[in-house]
Amino acid sequence: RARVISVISQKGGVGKTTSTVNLAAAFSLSGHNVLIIGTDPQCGVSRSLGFGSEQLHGGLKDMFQMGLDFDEIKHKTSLENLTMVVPDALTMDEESNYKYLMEMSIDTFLDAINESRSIYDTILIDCPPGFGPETKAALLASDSCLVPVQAEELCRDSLTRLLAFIDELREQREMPLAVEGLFMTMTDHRTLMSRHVAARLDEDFGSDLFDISIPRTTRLSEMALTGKPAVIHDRRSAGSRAYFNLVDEIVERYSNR
Amino acid sequence: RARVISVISQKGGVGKTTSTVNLAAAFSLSGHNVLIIGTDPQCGVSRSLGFGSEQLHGGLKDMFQMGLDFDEIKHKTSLENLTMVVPDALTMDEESNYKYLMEMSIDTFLDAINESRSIYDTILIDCPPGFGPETKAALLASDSCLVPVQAEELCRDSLTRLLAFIDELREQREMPLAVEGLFMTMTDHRTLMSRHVAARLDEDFGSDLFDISIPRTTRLSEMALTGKPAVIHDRRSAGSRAYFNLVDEIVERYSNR
Ligand SMILES: Nc1ncnc2c1ncn2[C@@H]1O[C@H](COP(=O)(O)OP(=O)(O)OP(=O)(O)O)[C@@H](O)[C@H]1O
Ligand SMILES: Nc1ncnc2c1ncn2[C@@H]1O[C@H](COP(=O)(O)OP(=O)(O)OP(=O)(O)O)[C@@H](O)[C@H]1O
Ligand SMILES: [Mg+2]
Ligand SMILES: [Mg+2]
Repeated sequence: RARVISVISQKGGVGKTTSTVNLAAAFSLSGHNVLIIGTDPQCGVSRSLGFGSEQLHGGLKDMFQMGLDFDEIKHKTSLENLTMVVPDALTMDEESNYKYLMEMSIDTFLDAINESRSIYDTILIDCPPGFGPETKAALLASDSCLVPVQAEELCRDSLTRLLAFIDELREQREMPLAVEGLFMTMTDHRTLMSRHVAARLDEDFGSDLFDISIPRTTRLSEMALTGKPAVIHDRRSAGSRAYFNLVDEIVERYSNR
Repeated sequence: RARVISVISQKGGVGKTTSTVNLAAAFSLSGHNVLIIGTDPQCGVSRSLGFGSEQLHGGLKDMFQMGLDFDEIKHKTSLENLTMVVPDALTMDEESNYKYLMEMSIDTFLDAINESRSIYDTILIDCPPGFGPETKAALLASDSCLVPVQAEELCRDSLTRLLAFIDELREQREMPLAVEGLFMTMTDHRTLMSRHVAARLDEDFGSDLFDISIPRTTRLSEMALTGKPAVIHDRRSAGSRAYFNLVDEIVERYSNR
């Protein structure tokens, strides 16, 4: 049965989409059958897997509004074991309808995820910044969440609110919601800021902080240009290796729990 | 009479808060009487001006819920000509009430901004990522908007949606809403990505793109640690000079219009 993990952060631009896409690809290259779900109406996930808007044949919005089956909105990617679902809400009207239905028809979304648990090994869900309807739906559908923390003070500072939000959501669920852990992104330990944030996170979160952190690399930022996550485009690069190692650490942690 | 300018972007982490705070400080050091309004419940603006949560004596949430006057929620900053207002919504309940009231009591917000027009020269409004109630309220209160564009493909890609959103909002207002322009942030023209984005923006937006761009510098990222925007903390640094130059270009553009 699949493990469903959401990648969340209230702070924007911390590496949620970059991490979800590279982790999904790294899990699938490690033999997992993976479903990646992008819930952010900005097309970060589809762009990063090589899909232009005209290559999408439907998405979450069509499941809600037209009653399409979840199977009908799945997209095969360049990796055999990686399947993608995204909102495909391109106009402003589609976007606001989609957000409204993500809240009002949340059961349709939850049922679709539950049905998928018997098909996949790992389901990863990318979320927009903040605590909007997409992030709430994703967390209600998930077993656990991953929290990317950019090596910047403003991001570190926003963690207290995030953990309060997770606690609040736990009350709305029957099942427990685990925090897989926090991992640093865009680190550059030549800078004072990066070392400061790493030291503070270690103090405040100790065992919840993954050992593996993701360095700031040019390769990782090229995903939206190349249409390929770094783990496919350049497996041996520092960023790719970090994401493969993070997959190992995630699997090790949840197996030991 | 004040000019009211919102700093907006659907994409997260592109430098909205960093720019709003540094621009507000640069305007005030150039002789303008400035009001900076942070509408994002994450405390980026107040943190960057040296306020911990215990030093705030009220905010937008108190104006909505307790009927406090706008004057009562204003905070004096370390700069004589710079006054700050923020949400001061610290708990999850306060945050969701604040967002709800930003939509339902939007007239209270609009009246407060309109009354302030006769007191200040420039009013700058920082917004959270996305098109939520704060961004809508800010744009309905503004004369124009500024769009920071991070030197990254994912950010450039999100601009079409942003301009569609602005068009939609224009229909809801009586007064015209100008776009002051787009300006690049976190540029590093040693990288291919930065040069690629600059070239594409110039092609697609030409005259709407400011000549001045903001470089990625360590100094600018230290604002949340030092509690001071770079234009105060280190006026001669590259980042500060860029923001002072951007103030000049903004003023020149709107005077010529
Ligand atoms: N480790 C990294 N090294 C270099 N660049 C990175 C790295 N991770 C992400 N980026 C770049 O930083 C920017 C922000 O990353 P990304 O879009 O993945 O963040 P996000 O949290 O999903 O943003 P949003 O809040 O808008 O959803 C992107 O342009 C991306 O290419
Ligand atoms: N020119 C710059 N050089 C270096 N770092 C920068 C620069 N501009 C912003 N930063 C850093 O990048 C991060 C994102 O910037 P900021 O928080 O201002 O963006 P934002 O658009 O307001 O984010 P959000 O979408 O979460 O509101 C912050 O940690 C900030 O310190
Ligand atoms: Mg994203
Ligand atoms: Mg911000």
